[in-house]
Amino acid sequence: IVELLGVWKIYHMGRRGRITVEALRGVDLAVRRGEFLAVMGPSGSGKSTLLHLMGCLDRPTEGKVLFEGTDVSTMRSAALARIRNRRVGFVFQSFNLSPNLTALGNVELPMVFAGVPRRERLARARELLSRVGLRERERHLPAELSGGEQQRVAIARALANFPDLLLADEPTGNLDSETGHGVLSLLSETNVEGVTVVVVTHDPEVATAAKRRLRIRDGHIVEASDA
Amino acid sequence: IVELLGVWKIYHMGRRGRITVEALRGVDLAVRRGEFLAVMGPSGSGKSTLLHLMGCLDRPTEGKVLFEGTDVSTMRSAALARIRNRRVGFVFQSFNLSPNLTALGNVELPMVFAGVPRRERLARARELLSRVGLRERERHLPAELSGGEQQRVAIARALANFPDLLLADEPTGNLDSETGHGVLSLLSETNVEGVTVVVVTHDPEVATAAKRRLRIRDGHIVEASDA
Ligand SMILES: Nc1ncnc2c1ncn2[C@@H]1O[C@H](COP(=O)(O)OP(=O)(O)OP(=O)(O)O)[C@@H](O)[C@H]1O
Ligand SMILES: Nc1ncnc2c1ncn2[C@@H]1O[C@H](COP(=O)(O)OP(=O)(O)OP(=O)(O)O)[C@@H](O)[C@H]1O
Ligand SMILES: [Mg+2]
Ligand SMILES: [Mg+2]
Repeated sequence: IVELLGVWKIYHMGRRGRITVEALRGVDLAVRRGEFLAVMGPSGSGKSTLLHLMGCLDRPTEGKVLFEGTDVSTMRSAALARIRNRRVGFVFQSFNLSPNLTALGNVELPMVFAGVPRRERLARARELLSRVGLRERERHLPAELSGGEQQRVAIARALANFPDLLLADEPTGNLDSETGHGVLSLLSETNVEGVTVVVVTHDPEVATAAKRRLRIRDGHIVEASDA
Repeated sequence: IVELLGVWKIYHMGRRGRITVEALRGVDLAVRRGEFLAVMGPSGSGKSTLLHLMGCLDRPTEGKVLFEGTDVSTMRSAALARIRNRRVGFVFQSFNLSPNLTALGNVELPMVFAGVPRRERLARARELLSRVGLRERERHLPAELSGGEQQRVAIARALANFPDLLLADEPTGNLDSETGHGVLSLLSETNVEGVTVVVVTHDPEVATAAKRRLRIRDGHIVEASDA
């Protein structure tokens, strides 16, 4: 469903861009439809960068990203926007919730953009919030939620438009083991339903539940193992 | 060093405040000088709320918080500010870095407020960034840092003014196990140096390294165990 070919991501900093940070160095990766892939590696090794490229939220400096066989760089912005809104669900490492919308409003937001009628999106949003154990927090603003509650709202939001590809950046980092197990079950169930799931994680339990694992170090994929 | 007596924290929401969220319910807790205490519990159980009260960043709805025997509610704002800036180091669950300052600038900031001369604070900031493995990232803004790098900057910043009390809210949540071990060593060393450390964590390794553990559930302390 998504493929990276010879992908580099290089940041330039400092006056005249003389300082270079190579976040990804020549990455080749094919994610097959229906996979459940775990990405692990040290802090700063390039995992979030990789995930953003997969979700078409960012462009490579060199190389290509193919989404269902089409080179993302050749797509018009309307097509890209549709991919991001309807085909891909993204759980950000720092959640990126809209601060002025409630938990419910945040989960509804992608559906608003997709033109889903109000009654349907309210029902869907409430169902998703229940699945992450937050039905009683639906009226809270992000600032009125605990860290782990914000994380769960972000997960619910990512599933709102029935995406084909779910990209989750460390989705259990702020959760105790019981709540984390609940999220892991949700990811597994979603995968069983046919959604391709790529999860960046430091949690060995999440990695074990995935069907394939790969490790990143210094912007390179250094090992991959299949179940 | 800090004591909670009969502490309640109640949030009021909705029109006329008719919805009540009891984040903490009658908490009694004494943290002794030099302790290394781990606080665990489910997402939403009140851990961050507890930590904010300990660090004098928030006030209880009922009950008292004593800092070194003095009721915090009787302190003038200048005395409170001095506690927060020089006596307490706080690592926030969502980091709360200043977005317009570099990693170095963020670690320097508490020292600027404490009137530390420039040469001394630069040296201290660089030493702390090295200790968390981020010397090469000192010129990056928070948006140019990975999640785990931002977390480590927050940890370095909390130690800048040689606090007596270090309060860390899930400081390894975004870190792989090797980097997390580095942070845990730093917390242990800091405790050996005489700093009282209270860490909220979901990580069993961090909890094991602490000398005392307590659990929170639904705003109550439900169990405590000593080493
Ligand atoms: N400003 C607020 N208004 C209303 N409710 C709030 C507010 N802040 C926090 N809460 C609620 O208080 C409860 C405790 O929050 P707290 O942040 O202390 O939890 P926590 O134990 O740190 O959770 P986590 O492990 O997810 O970080 C949560 O259920 C949360 O929804
Ligand atoms: N805008 C930027 N400018 C410069 N460097 C950047 C920028 N964004 C990220 N980096 C650097 O690129 C590297 C990879 O970042 P990335 O966020 O992908 O790491 P990560 O593997 O997700 O780490 P973590 O586990 O800590 O979240 C990091 O070392 C980071 O400092
Ligand atoms: Mg990351
Ligand atoms: Mg918390």
